Amino acid sequence: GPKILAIANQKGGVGKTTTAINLATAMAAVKKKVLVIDMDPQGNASTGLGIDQSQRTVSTYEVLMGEAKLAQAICPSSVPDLSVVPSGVDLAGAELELVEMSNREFRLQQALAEGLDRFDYVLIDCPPALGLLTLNALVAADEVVVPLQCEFFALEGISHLVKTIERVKGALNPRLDIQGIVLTMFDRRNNLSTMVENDVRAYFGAKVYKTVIPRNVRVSEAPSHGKPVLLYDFRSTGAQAYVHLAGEVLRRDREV
Amino acid sequence: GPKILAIANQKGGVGKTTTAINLATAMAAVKKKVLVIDMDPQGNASTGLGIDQSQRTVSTYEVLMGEAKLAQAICPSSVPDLSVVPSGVDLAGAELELVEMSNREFRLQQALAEGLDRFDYVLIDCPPALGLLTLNALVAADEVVVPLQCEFFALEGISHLVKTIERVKGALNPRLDIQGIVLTMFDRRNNLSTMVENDVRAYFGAKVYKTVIPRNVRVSEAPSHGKPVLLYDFRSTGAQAYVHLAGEVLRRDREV
Ligand SMILES: Nc1ncnc2c1ncn2[C@@H]1O[C@H](COP(=O)(O)OP(=O)(O)OP(=O)(O)O)[C@@H](O)[C@H]1O
Ligand SMILES: Nc1ncnc2c1ncn2[C@@H]1O[C@H](COP(=O)(O)OP(=O)(O)OP(=O)(O)O)[C@@H](O)[C@H]1O
Ligand SMILES: [Mg+2]
Ligand SMILES: [Mg+2]
Repeated sequence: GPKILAIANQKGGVGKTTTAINLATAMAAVKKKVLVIDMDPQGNASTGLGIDQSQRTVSTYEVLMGEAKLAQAICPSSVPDLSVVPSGVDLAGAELELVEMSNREFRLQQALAEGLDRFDYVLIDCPPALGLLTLNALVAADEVVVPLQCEFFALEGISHLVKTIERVKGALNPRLDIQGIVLTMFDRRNNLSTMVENDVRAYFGAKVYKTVIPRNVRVSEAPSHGKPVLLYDFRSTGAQAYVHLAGEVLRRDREV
Repeated sequence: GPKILAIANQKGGVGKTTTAINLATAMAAVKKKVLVIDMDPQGNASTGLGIDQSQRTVSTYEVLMGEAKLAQAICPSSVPDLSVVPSGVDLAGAELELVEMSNREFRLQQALAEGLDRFDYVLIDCPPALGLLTLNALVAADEVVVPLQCEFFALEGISHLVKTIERVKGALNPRLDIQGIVLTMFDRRNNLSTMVENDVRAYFGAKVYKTVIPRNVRVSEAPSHGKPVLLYDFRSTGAQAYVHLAGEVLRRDREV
């Protein structure tokens, strides 16, 4: 079956969705068959991949609740070789509904047990929290890619995320590991970015990808056109950084 | 009693904490007695106001669970006339614990029924979700201040937030209203910011504050010194914008 990567960090606005969209697109560009699962009720990954509201009638919500098979929720995106399980409005209520359900942390893992044969990679975009939606993603995943914004507040939560991943590995999913940490929105005009990079590399060492994603306005413009930045402006520094990141992610996968 | 303002938006990284810290500081600077309640398990507001980990033994968690009175959780900040109810590590588990409790949306409102006499304003910093922690803040609040980042993804969730506030007003807290929407991280080099501002003012009209918070590196550096930007660099464009915002918030409060 495919390799399943959760894109997770409970800190908000650090580039989870942007990384899920553009890493997936860069992998599809080198002929990998990729599925993006949008676990965030905000549905930004679905929008950024050009999925219309009308195509979201069967979504991650129905898959989690066991009301639809995975295959019924998969729809094509604006990118060849890239499919999406979109998020729907009902997903906002899923967190509370899951609490009362049996196997509440395993619902996504169970749903992914079939229907994935034609994919090489699955990327799961997580919401900014460590609740049951993110826990479902961590239980279903083989590895975690952690976007880390080059800001002071973003550093503060990272040890809590690492502890949570270790707890999930110990209790629910023994194969789970952090594949890597990707520094995002790096601004070379700003000392804070360099300070954060030095701190993170000193603490996490080789876990940190060499590729650093720069702050680049083309990246934030692309979603308003329903396209990944690789399609919107391939030559931009942001798009090129995601191409390099995909190379690193694929290489680390082979080394395992 | 004091006026209670929830600083809320489920989109992550839009400037909720930065607005809570600096709006509170600007109000304290004009002799208002202000309390900041940190409802976010990440604890960024507590850190940005200089609250040491050792001072967080009694936190928002104990207040919500009824294990401590509000007065026991209040501690002084690095700013005169500004106190804080800090967030603690236990708050991360509160969301799940609250589900099983009676009056689960009213716990904060009940806890704030006493112990607030000496304050003019209470600002509640919310996590990036519309779960039970944010619902508690919306039920306890008189008004909501909504930070809105000048980015495309940030626009996408705003109608869901407005609907949620209306539902809370209809079912749980009839006095709740949006006091205003504040545009944050505005970058005049970037057309996207201007596009978002035009859209938001066209749609929300007078609800949008005239003050726009610019993207300003001094704002993001301040938390690493445990200080609000008003204390870290009062002359910066970011600090000055928060001073103007406080003027607008105080004027709107008097007009009610
Ligand atoms: N490298 C970049 N350069 C410029 N803007 C960026 C970059 N990466 C992300 N952004 C913008 O920053 C904002 C936050 O990014 P994004 O929404 O991907 O973060 P997130 O972690 O998914 O947020 P949330 O926690 O709400 O899910 C978005 O508006 C996005 O367009
Ligand atoms: N006006 C600004 N200029 C520059 N940086 C800013 C500005 N406002 C906020 N920031 C930075 O942007 C990041 C996100 O802001 P902040 O943490 O306040 O958002 P938030 O909505 O509270 O995030 P979360 O959803 O995780 O709670 C922080 O690193 C902060 O320092
Ligand atoms: Mg996201
Ligand atoms: Mg915050």
